Amino acid sequence: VIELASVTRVYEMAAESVHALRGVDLEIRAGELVSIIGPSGSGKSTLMNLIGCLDRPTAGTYRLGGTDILGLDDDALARLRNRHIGFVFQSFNLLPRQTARENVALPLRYTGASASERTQRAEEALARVELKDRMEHRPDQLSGGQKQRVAIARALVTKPSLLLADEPTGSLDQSTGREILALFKRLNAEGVTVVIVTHDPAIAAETHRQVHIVDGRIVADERGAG
Amino acid sequence: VIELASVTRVYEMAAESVHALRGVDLEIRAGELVSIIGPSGSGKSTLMNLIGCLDRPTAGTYRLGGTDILGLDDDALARLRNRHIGFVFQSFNLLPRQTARENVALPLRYTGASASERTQRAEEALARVELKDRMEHRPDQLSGGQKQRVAIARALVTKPSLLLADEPTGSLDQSTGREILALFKRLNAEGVTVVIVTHDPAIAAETHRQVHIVDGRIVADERGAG
Ligand SMILES: Nc1ncnc2c1ncn2[C@@H]1O[C@H](COP(=O)(O)OP(=O)(O)OP(=O)(O)O)[C@@H](O)[C@H]1O
Ligand SMILES: Nc1ncnc2c1ncn2[C@@H]1O[C@H](COP(=O)(O)OP(=O)(O)OP(=O)(O)O)[C@@H](O)[C@H]1O
Ligand SMILES: [Mg+2]
Ligand SMILES: [Mg+2]
Repeated sequence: VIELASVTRVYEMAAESVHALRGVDLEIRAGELVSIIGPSGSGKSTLMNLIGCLDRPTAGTYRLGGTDILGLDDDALARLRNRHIGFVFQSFNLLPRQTARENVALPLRYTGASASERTQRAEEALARVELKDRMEHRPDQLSGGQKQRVAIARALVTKPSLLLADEPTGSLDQSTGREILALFKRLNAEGVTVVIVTHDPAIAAETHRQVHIVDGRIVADERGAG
Repeated sequence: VIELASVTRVYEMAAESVHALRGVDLEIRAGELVSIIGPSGSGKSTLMNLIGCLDRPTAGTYRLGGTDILGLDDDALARLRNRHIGFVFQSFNLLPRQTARENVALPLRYTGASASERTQRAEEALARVELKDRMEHRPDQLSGGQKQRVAIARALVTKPSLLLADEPTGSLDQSTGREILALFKRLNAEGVTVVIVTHDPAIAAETHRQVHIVDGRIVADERGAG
């Protein structure tokens, strides 16, 4: 479902060019459970933003579900994202003046769901990550791991077919992290394609395939474990 | 050096009161290397903010280095913090419009150091966390783990006698995380009191003492390992 070919991403700054991705070839089929591993600064979030259609490559091609992503304008890209992709951001990206429930309900506004339906689905999503008793809290009234779980709930509320999670357990204790991984594996068993960036070898070991990135290049792609 | 007695912290909200800390007694002597462990939402960051004089308890007493913290006004508190405490925040708290170097140099402004001295010390601190080649980047031009390392460098630049690190390796790969832990242990060997909140059992195992928090209470306080 994901086909990246010779993808390059350069960040142009005033005094330097940062080559964050250098000729990446990557194919991920529908229904796979993949982890992306690599050192700090190696290009993982950059790669996830490209896969999630939040950014465009400097060079190379990207086909998602057979569609040439680079041929789409921004509106078409936004509609595709909203309909099919759930993204858990490394820094959560919650709206500071909205409650947890409002943050989680937000992606449903583009689906034509009624207000009461949006509220109910947001509450169910928050219950799934054990935050039923924090629904009225705004982000500055939540702990780090609670914010991370709100970000996870928001990524899942539209029932996406592609889940992209950028270090989804970095702020969680081990027990809560295992619950989140179990939730992702259940979704994968139901057919959701799941791609997880993680620094936790225990999480990577539970995925079916581990893609290793160093300095903007894929250096290894291993199946097994999980 | 840290003496918390019967410390309580309640967050008052419109519709509820959150009892984040419930009668905490904790003593940490100068030069100790302590980890604080517990589930998401159990009160660890709240406790760190109190220890770091960034927040005041709802009830109870806090003596730091023999000084009754609750008797100090905000200016005296700020001076004490700036002189003695280095704080690595769970969400980094970097200034978005300043470069990495400017962010790290900021705490030195209150020490009377000259501009060139501040710049040099900031660069040394960034070199210690392997970010020499990212000094000109602003936070939105840094990866998650790079932002975390800038926060660490900033906490160390004033050479504090008390280092408080709230999940300092949550965004780091294993190898970089070990380097940061080794740096903290070196500082501890030089006499710095180090308190680390961590979800990583490997990090907790390398400290001399592990304080366990659940639901706002200390439930265990173990010496050994490390
Ligand atoms: N907007 C930007 N402008 C310039 N450089 C950037 C920008 N965003 C990221 N970079 C640089 O590109 C490189 C890759 O960043 P990226 O965020 O993809 O890393 P990462 O693998 O996710 O790291 P981490 O594990 O620390 O989150 C880093 O060295 C970073 O400094
Ligand atoms: N400003 C606030 N107003 C209301 N409740 C708050 C506020 N800040 C924190 N809380 C609540 O207090 C409890 C303790 O929060 P704290 O940030 O100390 O947890 P933590 O142990 O650091 O968790 P984590 O491991 O997820 O970072 C949480 O349940 C949180 O929802
Ligand atoms: Mg990243
Ligand atoms: Mg916390």
